[in-house]
Amino acid sequence: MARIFCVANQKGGVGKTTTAVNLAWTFAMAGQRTLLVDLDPQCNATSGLGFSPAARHPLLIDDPLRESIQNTQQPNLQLLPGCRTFQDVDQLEKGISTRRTLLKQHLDAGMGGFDAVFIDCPPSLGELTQAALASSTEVLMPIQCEYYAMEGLTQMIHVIRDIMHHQPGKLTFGGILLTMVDPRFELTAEVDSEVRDFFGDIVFDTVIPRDIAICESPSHGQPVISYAPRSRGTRAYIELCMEVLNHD
Amino acid sequence: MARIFCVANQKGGVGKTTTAVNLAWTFAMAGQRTLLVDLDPQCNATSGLGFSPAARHPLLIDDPLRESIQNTQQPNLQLLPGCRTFQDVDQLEKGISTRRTLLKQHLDAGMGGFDAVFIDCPPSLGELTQAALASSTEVLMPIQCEYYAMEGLTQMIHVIRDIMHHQPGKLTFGGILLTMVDPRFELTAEVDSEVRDFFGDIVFDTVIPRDIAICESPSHGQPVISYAPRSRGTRAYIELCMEVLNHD
Ligand SMILES: Nc1ncnc2c1ncn2[C@@H]1O[C@H](COP(=O)(O)OP(=O)(O)OP(=O)(O)O)[C@@H](O)[C@H]1O
Ligand SMILES: Nc1ncnc2c1ncn2[C@@H]1O[C@H](COP(=O)(O)OP(=O)(O)OP(=O)(O)O)[C@@H](O)[C@H]1O
Ligand SMILES: [Mg+2]
Ligand SMILES: [Mg+2]
Repeated sequence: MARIFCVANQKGGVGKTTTAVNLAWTFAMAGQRTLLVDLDPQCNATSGLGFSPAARHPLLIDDPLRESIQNTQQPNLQLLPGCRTFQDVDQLEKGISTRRTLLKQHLDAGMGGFDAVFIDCPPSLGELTQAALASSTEVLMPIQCEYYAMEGLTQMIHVIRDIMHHQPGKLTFGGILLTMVDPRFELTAEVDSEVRDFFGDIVFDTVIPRDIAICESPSHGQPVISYAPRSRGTRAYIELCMEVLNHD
Repeated sequence: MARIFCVANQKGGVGKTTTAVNLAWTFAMAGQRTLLVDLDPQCNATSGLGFSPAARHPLLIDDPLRESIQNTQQPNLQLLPGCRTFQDVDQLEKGISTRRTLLKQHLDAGMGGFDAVFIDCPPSLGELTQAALASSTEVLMPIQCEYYAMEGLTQMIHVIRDIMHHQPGKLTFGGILLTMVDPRFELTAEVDSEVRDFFGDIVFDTVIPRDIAICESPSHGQPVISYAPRSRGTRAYIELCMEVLNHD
């Protein structure tokens, strides 16, 4: 049974795409047959790996998913690219209940043969993210160590509990990941301890430091793992991959 | 005629809320009767000023807007709080064309008596942001000096051009604002010059530096202007206010 990770948080700019891309890459390095699904109309995960967005969203056309899946430079890692055209996204957003079933059917059918799937979500709790949550087995929530990030988390948890209630036994909390951590700042340490007090052991031990190499890597169409293999960002994502692999 | 600024960018975490809150505050300090409208279901602008979200979105109930508007600690500045409950937002999201007119009617009726209005938008190009653009006279686009931020800008410009086409003579480009600028990084200088080459003089001269005081201020329910009056972040937002006031 594939592990399907939904990387989600409605707060913007917290490191969802960076985490989805780098975790998918390290899972593939560890020998897991991995699929990265870009569900964000911004298509950052797609361009972060050096690909162009699809003309029509693969999840909306009736062809089997297999035909839209691309091979990447990393063996064991394949990509389902995102799509910018709005009517596709709007189509996904409105009347999603039929779409949600289609998305789920497509995802379920397309994910056979993979050990792990990572779904990068847009910064919202709208229909796209809810459809992804409904198809996933674990939800990963990156958060920054800042005030606004804490606020949004409780709202997110409500939506997740809702989905767990409607489909018992499928979705679980994969974990909360602290990103862009800069130990020089008092606020960071404050939020770190508040989150661990409040959420306990669903917070990953691994934290991702703020590292300029991470910012630079997407402009080279690569994850930080291959762009700057000896950077602190790379070490942290490899450590996170080990922690998530052992979490099973 | 009030200047109605829509602060928008579908890329998340670029400083939309920080800019809307601090510009609204400095406009009020400069003697402009100012309204800050929180249109983001995350309600960050509302909590950033120390208020709690409304139970039902003021723009969805039929009472006149006046009754939901709150006074803030800053004379001349009032706040229309945001709302977290999803069915309100979903209501706003679906079938918005009747909503859009309602939103526009409400906004137009409620904005009488103000010199300036700032609308904080969620990180998406969905119906809420499009409704806000349709009610505005100027659009302000904060962007970070990072690769993904550049990518989303062209998509944003398409949507804005679309709105300008449907309602000629109302919405103009207010400007592109570079935020979280850290001159130590090469990437920052690269993106800065690329944006200025590409977009010319719609890019503000003022840039906002990365400043920890800005991160800390929302947890005190205040904008950085009043939380840390001598900080670099404060100086930059005051400078930006002067530039926008003279831009008229
Ligand atoms: N640990 C880090 N150190 C430094 N920069 C980072 C780090 N993680 C992410 N970034 C940068 O911060 C920005 C936001 O990250 P990213 O795009 O992954 O967030 P996101 O949550 O996917 O955003 P959105 O909400 O728009 O989808 C990007 O430009 C990215 O390169
Ligand atoms: N110049 C700055 N220096 C340091 N931190 C900043 C700066 N501007 C904003 N921040 C911090 O970065 C985070 C993102 O900013 P903000 O919430 O204003 O962005 P946003 O575009 O409104 O996000 P969203 O897309 O979720 O609405 C916040 O925690 C904020 O405190
Ligand atoms: Mg993203
Ligand atoms: Mg915001």
